[in-house]
Parts: sequence; C-alpha cells; structure tokens
Amino acid sequence: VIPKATVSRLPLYLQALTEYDHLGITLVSSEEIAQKLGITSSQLRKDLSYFGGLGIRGAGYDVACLLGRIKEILGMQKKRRLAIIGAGKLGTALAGYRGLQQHGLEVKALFEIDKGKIGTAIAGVPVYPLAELHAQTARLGLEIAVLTVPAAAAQKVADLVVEAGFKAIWNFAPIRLEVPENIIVQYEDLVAGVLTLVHHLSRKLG
Amino acid sequence: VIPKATVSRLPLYLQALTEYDHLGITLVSSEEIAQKLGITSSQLRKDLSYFGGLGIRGAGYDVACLLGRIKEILGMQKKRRLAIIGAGKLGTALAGYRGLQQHGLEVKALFEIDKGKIGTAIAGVPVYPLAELHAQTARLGLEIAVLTVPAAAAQKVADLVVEAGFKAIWNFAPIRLEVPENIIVQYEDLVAGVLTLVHHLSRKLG
Ligand SMILES: NC(=O)c1ccc[n+]([C@@H]2O[C@H](COP(=O)([O-])OP(=O)(O)OC[C@H]3O[C@@H](n4cnc5c(N)ncnc54)[C@H](O)[C@@H]3O)[C@@H](O)[C@H]2O)c1
Ligand SMILES: NC(=O)c1ccc[n+]([C@@H]2O[C@H](COP(=O)([O-])OP(=O)(O)OC[C@H]3O[C@@H](n4cnc5c(N)ncnc54)[C@H](O)[C@@H]3O)[C@@H](O)[C@H]2O)c1
Repeated sequence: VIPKATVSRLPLYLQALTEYDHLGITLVSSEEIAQKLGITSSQLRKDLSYFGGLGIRGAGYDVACLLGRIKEILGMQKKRRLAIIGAGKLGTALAGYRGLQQHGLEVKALFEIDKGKIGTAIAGVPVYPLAELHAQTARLGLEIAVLTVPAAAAQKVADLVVEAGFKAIWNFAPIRLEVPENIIVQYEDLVAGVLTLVHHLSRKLG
Repeated sequence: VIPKATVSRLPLYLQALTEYDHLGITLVSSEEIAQKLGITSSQLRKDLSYFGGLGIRGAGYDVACLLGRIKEILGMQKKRRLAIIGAGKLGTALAGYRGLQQHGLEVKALFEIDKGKIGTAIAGVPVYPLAELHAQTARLGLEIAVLTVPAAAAQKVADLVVEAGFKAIWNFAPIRLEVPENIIVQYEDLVAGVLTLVHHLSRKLG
C-alpha cells in the first residue's frame, strides 16, 4: 500500500509530468522534477520507489511511463460520473472546467432548488430539480456528488446524497459533514491556501 | 516560530471554531474539536501549545479567545487588497465570494484582455484592462494577485504582476511559475482534492 502522504503528492507530480509531456520532454531527472516543484529529490525518489523502479540509472525517468503509472494509481483509467449540487457561482465554474474531463471526471448533471435555474443547461449539462436526485442518480450512474451549496444547506444536501446512493462527496461548503463511515468525503477549503499566503506575507512585511 | 505544518492546519481550526462561535458555544474541549476534524486530540493540543496555554485545565478552550489568537497568527487583523487577473468562470466566482471578505481579504479590481469584459463590473468590482495593471496597483494599494488565467498565459501574467509591484500571487493556473525569490506564491490545485477522492474510491470499489 502506498502511504497517504505519498498519495497526496501524486497530483503535484502529475501536473509537472503533464507539463513535460506537453513540451515533448521524454526523459527527466529526479533533480529536475524536484527543483521545479520545490521539494527535495530524495523525497521524490522515495515517493516514486513505491511504484517499482521506474528510473533508469543515470538517465532519469521515462515521462510517459511514469505518467501512465501515476494515472493508474490515482484510478484515472476508469471514468467517474459527477453531479454538481448547487449551480451557483462555484458550481457553474466547475461545470465548465475542462480540467475535470482531462482527469476522467465527467459532469453529467447539476441539481438546484432555484426555479430560475432548473430546466436550463450549464456548459451543456442539464440542471435538474433536487427532488429528482434519487431518480437521476440511478439513471445516470452518478458516483461523486460535488457540494457547492451554502453552508446552511450542506448537511441536509449531504443526507439526500447519501440516500440517493452516491459513494463519495467533494465538499466545498465550509462545514464538517456528518455521513456514514462508508461514504468518502473530500473537503475543499479554498480559503486555506490564501490564509497561508497571508500568514507568510504578514511575517515578511508586517 | 510556529512550524509550517502547524500553520497549514490553522485554517482547519479556524473553520471549526467559527462554526462553534456561530452556534453560541463558548467553551469546547480538545477532544470535541479533534473528533469533529478527524485528527488526534494530542496533535491538536500540540499545535495549540505554540500559542501559549490557552486551554483551561478540565474545562477546555475559550472559543472566542482561541479564534482571536488564530486570526492574529494568520495575519487577518490587517486587511489585504486583492486583484483578480482573468475574469472568467473561476475569477468571477471568487470575485463574488463573501468568504474572502470575512477573512480580511478585499477584492478591489479585476483585470482582463477581453474587450467584452473590460469596463464592466463583477460583484460590484470594476474590470480594468490588463494594460493598466501597473497604474491601478499603485493607486489602489493592491498586494495580492489572484491568477485565474489560462495556463498558457500564466507565466507572462506573473511577470507583469511582479513588475507592477505585487508582493504575493495566489495561482490557480495548473503550472509552476518562475518568479523572484522575494515573491510569495501559493499554488491552488483544485483537481488534487478530487484525485485523492478518486484514489480512495478506486481502492474501495475498483
Ligand atoms: N464562490 C467561490 O469562489 C467559493 C469559494 C470557496 C467556497 N465556496 C463555497 O461554495 C458554496 C457555494 O458558493 P457560491 O459562491 O457558488 O454560492 P452561490 O450562492 O452563488 O450558489 C449557491 C447555489 O446553491 C443553490 N442551493 C441552495 N440550497 C440548495 C439546496 N438545498 N439544494 C440545491 N441547491 C441549493 C442556490 O440556489 C445557488 O444557486 C458555499 O458553501 C461557499 O461557501 C465558494
Ligand atoms: N473553472 C474552474 O472551476 C477551474 C478549476 C481549477 C482551475 N482552474 C484554472 O483557473 C484558470 C481559469 O479558469 P477558467 O475556467 O476561469 O477559465 P476561463 O477561460 O473561463 O477564464 C479565463 C479568463 O482569463 C482571461 N485572460 C486570458 N489571458 C489573459 C491575460 N493575459 N490577462 C488577463 N486575462 C486573461 C480570459 O479573457 C478569460 O476571461 C485556468 O488556468 C484553469 O486551469 C479553473
């Protein structure tokens, strides 16, 4: 099994390797990748050692091979179907984000309680009434629910999502959700990143 | 000095304490906070010990006092002025996000190259032409640049941002930026979270 901390760094390696691939670079050293990402090359080599010896001594790593291996470990070989609940500012931005599709994630439906949004389409994806969550989830084979509803509505929406048969929740609302053990919840706190930035800014400049 | 790993957990504690504060809870134990966040209470107590003994033995932590202390360490006492560069889907969502203001972050300007967007306002914030970046930065006292432009434009925009006198960059474009040592860059990889979720989903379900 690959340690959680290593898994959490894989998206970073994926981004760097995808960039090399776009630039037509086929072989790259661990020093070069590590320098680009601001980590130590020993940390990188240790992480990559969990996938079997992919480095060619003295020549570096095969970019295409490593990219394929990381995508496999992240489970990107299989397409996953997403529903976005709450077609507001953030839900709309995510619905139109091509980066999701590039990683095997297909947005198949949006759900809303706002009558003005129901029956419309965002980035070509239909907006259904929340009342149809259960029926549409079964019909479309939806697996991951993206919560972009206000914090006050998030727990109730999470309850509906669990009842409808979703296996995982990607939560953008700034509250902790109470869900059964078997449901995977990934929290996204957009503000955490900028608060870390502000902390470094205050220490530097006051 | 507070260790980087502790600083990176502060936004999580901030979110939990803000929730307690909204619910009118004035005193809370480390076990209760730790359980809500899915971490160990010894990790929590260790982190909080860097701010001086805020816990009252046997009674727990004073929510308001701890909240104030964390905001101080994160540098939220001072308001910071932001510019959003790229008024597309994500830039628009961020411009209208009240969560930024609640953390002392004020969006004062958006910048664009799209003639259809220049001269408009998003969430009440004016959209200026990118050509005016230097002049508006000085006039408005802008400190943090939020990059929500396509990856292909991001490095060039970062160069302009550094020239205009910004001290920090909050980057959403999926590429590593090359900037001088003294500029703080915080990367945001929105996809990293959902890829971690997909990894756990594949390991559970295949
Ligand atoms: N906008 C951002 O950049 C941003 C950044 C970080 C976090 N967030 C978080 O993401 C969430 C959404 O933010 P937003 O800015 O898009 O808000 P928004 O108000 O623009 O959109 C919320 C949408 O959810 C819908 N909604 C409300 N209750 C619902 C329910 N029970 N079922 C289905 N839909 C429901 C509303 O009709 C609305 O369309 C919030 O929790 C917010 O804190 C937003
Ligand atoms: N939409 C999302 O949910 C999402 C999620 C994660 C990451 N991102 C990243 O955020 C960035 C923006 O994504 P988006 O979906 O908002 O794209 P978008 O195409 O909707 O918006 C990009 C905007 O940037 C403007 N622009 C282009 N070049 C510019 C320049 N040199 N100076 C100023 N403005 C310029 C365009 O006119 C456009 O309005 C991309 O790098 C994307 O990969 C987006």
